[in-house]
Amino acid sequence: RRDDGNLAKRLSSVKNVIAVMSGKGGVGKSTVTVNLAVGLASRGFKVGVFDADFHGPSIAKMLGVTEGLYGANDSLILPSGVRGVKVLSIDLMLPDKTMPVIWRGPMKGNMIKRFLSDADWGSLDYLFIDLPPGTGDEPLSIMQLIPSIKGIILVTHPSQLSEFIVDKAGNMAKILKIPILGVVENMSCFKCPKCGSTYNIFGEGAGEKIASYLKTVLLAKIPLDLEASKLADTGKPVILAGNNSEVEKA
Amino acid sequence: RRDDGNLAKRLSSVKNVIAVMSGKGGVGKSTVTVNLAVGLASRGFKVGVFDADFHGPSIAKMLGVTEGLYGANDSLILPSGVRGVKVLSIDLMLPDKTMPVIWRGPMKGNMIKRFLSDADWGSLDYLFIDLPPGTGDEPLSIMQLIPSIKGIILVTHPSQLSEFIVDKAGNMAKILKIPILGVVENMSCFKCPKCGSTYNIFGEGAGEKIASYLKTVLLAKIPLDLEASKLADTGKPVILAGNNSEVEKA
Ligand SMILES: Nc1ncnc2c1ncn2[C@@H]1O[C@H](COP(=O)(O)OP(=O)(O)O)[C@@H](O)[C@H]1O
Ligand SMILES: Nc1ncnc2c1ncn2[C@@H]1O[C@H](COP(=O)(O)OP(=O)(O)O)[C@@H](O)[C@H]1O
Ligand SMILES: [Zn+2]
Repeated sequence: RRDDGNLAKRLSSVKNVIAVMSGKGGVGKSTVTVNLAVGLASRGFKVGVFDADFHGPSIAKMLGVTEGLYGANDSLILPSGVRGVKVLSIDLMLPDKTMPVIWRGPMKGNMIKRFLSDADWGSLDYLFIDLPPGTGDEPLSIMQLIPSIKGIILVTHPSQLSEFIVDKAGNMAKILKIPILGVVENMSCFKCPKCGSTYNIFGEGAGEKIASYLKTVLLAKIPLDLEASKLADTGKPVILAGNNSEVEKA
Repeated sequence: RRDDGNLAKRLSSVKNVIAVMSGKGGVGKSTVTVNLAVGLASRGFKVGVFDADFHGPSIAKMLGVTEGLYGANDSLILPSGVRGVKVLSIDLMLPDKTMPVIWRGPMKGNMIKRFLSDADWGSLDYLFIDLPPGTGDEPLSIMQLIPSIKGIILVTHPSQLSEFIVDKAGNMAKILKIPILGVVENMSCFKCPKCGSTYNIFGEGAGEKIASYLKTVLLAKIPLDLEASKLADTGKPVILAGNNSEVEKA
């Protein structure tokens, strides 16, 4: 599964490649990815995001990008979204966004390789790769094709259910010798704006437990935020808790 | 991709096969599947659940089943959980549940076929199949291998982000000529137990919009429930809103 020279050449101008993974869907991987990317871009770093979730791409929408990806010679020219973050997403290539991408494993592995070999990122400080749920073709291809990857950031819900599934994703990284930069617990609790009571709607404790089980750090705990979902739908990402400075350190 | 005679024989004693799908992860597919299964079982129906989410199996845990799946002469003998619901899950075959299932597409398609050909359900009124996020190998195999499937139930979050991805899953079913029995919107709103204020944490409206776009019915809207996540972690599923009677009608 080693790549040809092209892929390595394309990534040679990228200082840090970081994949954002969880194993479990709907915990906030895309939200955390966009949050990190926009946070770092607004501090002057050059940042890109590759949405490797072909079946449920949401990065382009969250960054307010609806078009602008095109091919010229052998390269894919990438559009920029909020704060100039470059975006590579299948969503920008589908003529009809309501149509599903019904691909089996081998097609997904090939497309990841093609995208990374053709995309012209230019020079970047950070390239984030948003992975789909699961420990199948997409994360496996990314881990095998990019030996220079800096590591993965794991995102979890606070529940025990999420903890067990994110542990599996962490163990996948260990088996493939990919460093785990840290864990972000998202949707940690909800504070009622009216009366101030707090509720652990999705349980508690998974962030700490995963960090100690995988011997890594808990980078941040992000509460449920009333604006997050509405802003995601309109392509104006809200900067949730200050987890950007942790990544820089990681 | 037609199955051999064995798979059809195994399913000949099952009256209704229903797949629960969403395309998007973390919206509550497993919770809704378990809810439907336990709800129907407590009304006297014979029910089984096949967890086709190999990378993130949660059905067995939610139904309080930790062991009891074994092979005897070419058949898989299935354990029962809460209310006697039969469970088929990869989780019950893994010696170490913290280890990831790192399978590429072809392996997943083959395992689905093997499981359905070997599992001895006996006679069932309903067999629910919990699908993983995405429109890849697993849903494609299920739709191609079970021509007698009654249909799919789609589960969504209330947000626009979820609406767009669940529409894709619905269109996949249409392309493969699989009936859509209805849509369930989950995590619709949160009501503060202390002061009674309600909040649409994940937006609103996706359930109605998907039902009208796909020309199907909105079966139920389930609010965020403070007990749901804790009970899921302990294998005592809570019966959320009364969506069982709708399924019977569907
Ligand atoms: N901290 C948060 N507070 C409120 N809503 C959130 C938060 N994090 C994510 N969301 C919302 O939850 C949904 C799932 O998040 P998403 O980033 O798509 O998860 P994933 O990429 O893991 O599937 C989205 O609608 C998103 O806007
Ligand atoms: N209505 C609800 N209220 C509160 N928590 C819920 C609700 N529905 C699901 N959950 C919790 O949200 C998480 C995701 O649900 P799950 O059924 O695993 O989704 P999926 O199968 O779509 O990934 C679980 O921890 C579950 O307990
Ligand atoms: Zn309140």
